[in-house]
Amino acid sequence: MGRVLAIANQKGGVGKTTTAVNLGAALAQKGAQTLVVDLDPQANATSGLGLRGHQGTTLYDVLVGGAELSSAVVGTGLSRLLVVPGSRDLVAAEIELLSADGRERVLRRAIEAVSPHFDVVLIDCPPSLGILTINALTAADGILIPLQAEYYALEGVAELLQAVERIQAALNPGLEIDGVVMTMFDVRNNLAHAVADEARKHFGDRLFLTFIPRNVRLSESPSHGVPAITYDPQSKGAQSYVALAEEIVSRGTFS
Amino acid sequence: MGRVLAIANQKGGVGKTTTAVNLGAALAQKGAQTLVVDLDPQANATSGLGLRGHQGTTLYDVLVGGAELSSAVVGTGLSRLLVVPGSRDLVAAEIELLSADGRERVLRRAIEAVSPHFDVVLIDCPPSLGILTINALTAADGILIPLQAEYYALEGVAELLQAVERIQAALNPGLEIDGVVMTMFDVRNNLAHAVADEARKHFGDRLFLTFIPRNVRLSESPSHGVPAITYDPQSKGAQSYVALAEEIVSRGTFS
Ligand SMILES: Nc1ncnc2c1ncn2[C@@H]1O[C@H](COP(=O)(O)OP(=O)(O)OP(=O)(O)O)[C@@H](O)[C@H]1O
Ligand SMILES: Nc1ncnc2c1ncn2[C@@H]1O[C@H](COP(=O)(O)OP(=O)(O)OP(=O)(O)O)[C@@H](O)[C@H]1O
Ligand SMILES: [Mg+2]
Ligand SMILES: [Mg+2]
Repeated sequence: MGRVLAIANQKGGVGKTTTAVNLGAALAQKGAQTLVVDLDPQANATSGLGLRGHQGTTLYDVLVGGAELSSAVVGTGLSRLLVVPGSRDLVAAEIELLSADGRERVLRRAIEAVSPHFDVVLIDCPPSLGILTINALTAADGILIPLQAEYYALEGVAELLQAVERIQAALNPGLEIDGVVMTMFDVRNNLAHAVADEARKHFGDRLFLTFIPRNVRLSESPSHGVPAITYDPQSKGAQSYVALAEEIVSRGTFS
Repeated sequence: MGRVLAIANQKGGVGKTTTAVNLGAALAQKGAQTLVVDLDPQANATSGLGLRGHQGTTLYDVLVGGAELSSAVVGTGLSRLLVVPGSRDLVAAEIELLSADGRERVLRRAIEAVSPHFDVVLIDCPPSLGILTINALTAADGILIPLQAEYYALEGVAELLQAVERIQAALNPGLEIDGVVMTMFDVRNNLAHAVADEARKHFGDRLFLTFIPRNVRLSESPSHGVPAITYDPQSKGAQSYVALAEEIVSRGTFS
């Protein structure tokens, strides 16, 4: 039974998509059957995996049109790494879902039909705490929080945790915090160390030991439509996501 | 009559708030009566201007509760720089506005009552193209687009421009593109130059000549609750926003 992880943080630009794409690729390389679900209307994970402008069943068709999630799953060319593409009409889904019955559980029902076929499902979330992210947190077994080593990013974490508590109380009691991962970490920057210290105090051992460094290969690989592990496997960026995948697997969050 | 500028881009983490806070401070220093409106539920501009946890009338009270915008305006301690604080209940405003009459024009009506008292009003937008950003674009005379020199950020611009066209056609024919400003620009990074070249091709002279460099003072100043121009006036970051203010004034976008 696959574990469903929501990669979420309402702060923009903290590395949600970069984590979904590169952690997904690293887990697939380690042998896990991996599905990335692109729930962001920006559809960045979709283009980061080489499927920009994909025509076919989209997540909008699943959430609003009632299509099966399995009909939206496509390959990436990498073994064991499949993706459900996002699309800009997800913006419309936000509005249409608001009046749907059981509007918070639509994605959960859709994912339950496919998750047995995967070891892990990663949901890339948009930068908001609106109905799409609520759907992701309601569908998920765990949340993975990318935390950029910056002041504004740290400021928003308390609110994210409160949202998680509300979801656990009302919609998904099984939702766990699988961990927090520092992203774009620059060892020369005092602010970065200060934020990491604060995060360690707050999260204890739920702060992953693996820190993702700021590494230009991670920002270059999306323009080639491949994860960094394909674009430049020896780069610090690619290697840090391999290490994160190892840490996640060794914690036994999923079999 | 003050010019209303929406600082908008649905891509997260591109420097919208940093631009609203620091351009606002630089324009105020040059003598402009300046109002910053924090339309983002994260309320980062509010804390970046030293008003974290502000109790009082908020933008939610204005948009949903019908309060006068003038009753929400507070000082920052800097001459000629006032702010309408944001608050997390703006997330609820997104949902409540959807069923309101004239839901796209609520902010426009509220701002029209105060803009004559200012030379410029800067609206900091959340990272989405939802009802709050639509309100900002409907209220604005011009849009200022912060463009991070990264691939995913460039990818999203076409969609932002289409949203602007839709607003011009249906809600605000007077909306202009006041300009695009490159943010977090690292001269040593090839990708950054490639993105800037693409932006120049696309926007021509609407791409500001002033580029905002990646500069640690810009990410440190929010933790002190002041703009970089106060925290470290000689820093490259503070100076680049002073230069941007000069370029905007010299273009005559507002008197
Ligand atoms: N470790 C890193 N080193 C260098 N660049 C990075 C790193 N992680 C992410 N980036 C770049 O920073 C930008 C923001 O990252 P990304 O788009 O993954 O964040 P996000 O949280 O998904 O953003 P959004 O909130 O818009 O969805 C992207 O251009 C990405 O390529
Ligand atoms: N030129 C710069 N140099 C260094 N750091 C910067 C610069 N501009 C912004 N930052 C930092 O980068 C992060 C993202 O910037 P900011 O929060 O202003 O973006 P945003 O577009 O408002 O994000 P959101 O989409 O979440 O509203 C912040 O931590 C900020 O302090
Ligand atoms: Mg993303
Ligand atoms: Mg912001």
